[in-house]
Amino acid sequence: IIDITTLKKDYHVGEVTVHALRGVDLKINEGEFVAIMGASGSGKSTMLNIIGCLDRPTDGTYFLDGVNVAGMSKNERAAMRNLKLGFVFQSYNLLSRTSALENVELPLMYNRVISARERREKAVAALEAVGLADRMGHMPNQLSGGQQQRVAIARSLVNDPVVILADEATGNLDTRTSYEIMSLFQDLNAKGKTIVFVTHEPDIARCMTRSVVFRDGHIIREEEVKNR
Amino acid sequence: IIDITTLKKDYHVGEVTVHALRGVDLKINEGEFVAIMGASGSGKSTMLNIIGCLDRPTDGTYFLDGVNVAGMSKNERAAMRNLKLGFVFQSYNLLSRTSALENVELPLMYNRVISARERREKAVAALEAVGLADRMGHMPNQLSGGQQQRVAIARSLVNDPVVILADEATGNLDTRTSYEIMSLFQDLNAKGKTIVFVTHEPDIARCMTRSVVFRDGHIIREEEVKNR
Ligand SMILES: Nc1ncnc2c1ncn2[C@@H]1O[C@H](COP(=O)(O)OP(=O)(O)OP(=O)(O)O)[C@@H](O)[C@H]1O
Ligand SMILES: Nc1ncnc2c1ncn2[C@@H]1O[C@H](COP(=O)(O)OP(=O)(O)OP(=O)(O)O)[C@@H](O)[C@H]1O
Ligand SMILES: [Mg+2]
Ligand SMILES: [Mg+2]
Repeated sequence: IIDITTLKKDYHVGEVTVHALRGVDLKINEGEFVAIMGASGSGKSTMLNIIGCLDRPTDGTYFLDGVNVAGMSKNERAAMRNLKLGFVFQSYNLLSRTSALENVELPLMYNRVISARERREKAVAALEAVGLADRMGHMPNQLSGGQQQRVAIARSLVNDPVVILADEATGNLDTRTSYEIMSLFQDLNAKGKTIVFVTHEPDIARCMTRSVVFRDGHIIREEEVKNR
Repeated sequence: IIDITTLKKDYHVGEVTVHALRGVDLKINEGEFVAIMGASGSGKSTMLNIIGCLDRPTDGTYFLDGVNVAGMSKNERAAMRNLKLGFVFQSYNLLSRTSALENVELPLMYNRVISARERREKAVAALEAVGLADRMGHMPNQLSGGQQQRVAIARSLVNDPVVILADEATGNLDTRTSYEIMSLFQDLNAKGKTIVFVTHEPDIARCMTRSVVFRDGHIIREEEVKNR
């Protein structure tokens, strides 16, 4: 479902060129649950933003579900995102002055098929699944760090995407809440969802099926997870 | 240095009152390194914001370095913060379109005694200490999540504060970078700095001298850390 070859991404800061990704080959099959690990600054978020059609590679090829994404226009990429992908950003990216419930309903606003009532029901169910039934009316600045992160997780699940991309989704959560969230993702994976999950915690990566380690914009290791 | 009794903090969201802190007693002596732990939404950040003179309690008393803070005006609290405290927010709070170096220099702008040259030297030294010598000219949106967090840590150290308050300072960092940062804080603590450090990771809390656990706005456990 994800097929990437010799992918490069450069950023230009003044005179300097930062080589965030220096030629990455990565294949992810449908139904896999893949951990992306690596040191701070090694290129994990850059990789996820490109897989998520949020940023364009400098060089290399990328096929999502058989379609050549590197050649797509901005609008085609946006349509692809809204239909197939669910995304949890490292910095949550919730809309301020917008309640938790409205933030979670947002991805469904693009979906012309479902009614307002059905949209509300799906959003309520997603917030209950992450343990926030009692905070639906709160704005992001009225929620703790971990609660905002859980709103972002609920939003990524609400349009029933084919692929879920999560960047440090349990970074701000205590151990117990983290495991509740991981078992939620494991249930979704068991139902056939493909999940790509950036984490720096080895305990969390052990819940997945495969792990890929980045260093300085390269993949230095790939291994199957044995005892989940 | 920090003396808190029966501290309460309520938030009002529409008709609902959220009791974030429900009567907290906490004494912290000079030179201690205290971990604050607890589930997501248990009141850790609220506690840290009040200790950091960023928010006012609804009820109870708070003395910082022998001075009654609960009775202070907004300007008195700001002066107290800039002189005595260093703060690492859970959401970094870096100024956008401002370089890493300028963000770290910011707390020193209030200090009329030191020259622009000395201010620059201290900021460079702080960024080198957190491993970002090669990213000083980057804006926050040109840094990875972990790098932004390290800029925030450097900023909290640059004015040589008496008390450092850190909220999930290693939340976005890989294990190796986390331990480099923790040994930085342990060195500062060995030199006499008082540090209050929110974390949800037991391995990180083991680097400190004492740990305090919150649940639903109360302290449910306090214990000395034996084998650091
Ligand atoms: N401005 C606010 N308005 C209303 N409620 C708030 C506000 N800030 C925090 N809360 C509530 O107060 C409680 C405590 O929040 P706090 O941010 O202190 O939690 P925390 O322990 O830091 O959690 P986390 O580990 O998720 O960061 C939460 O239930 C939260 O919903
Ligand atoms: N917009 C940008 N402009 C310039 N450089 C950037 C930009 N975004 C990222 N970088 C650089 O690219 C490298 C990779 O960043 P990336 O965000 O992918 O790291 P990461 O592995 O997610 O790290 P972390 O664990 O700290 O979140 C970093 O060195 C960073 O400084
Ligand atoms: Mg990242
Ligand atoms: Mg918090």
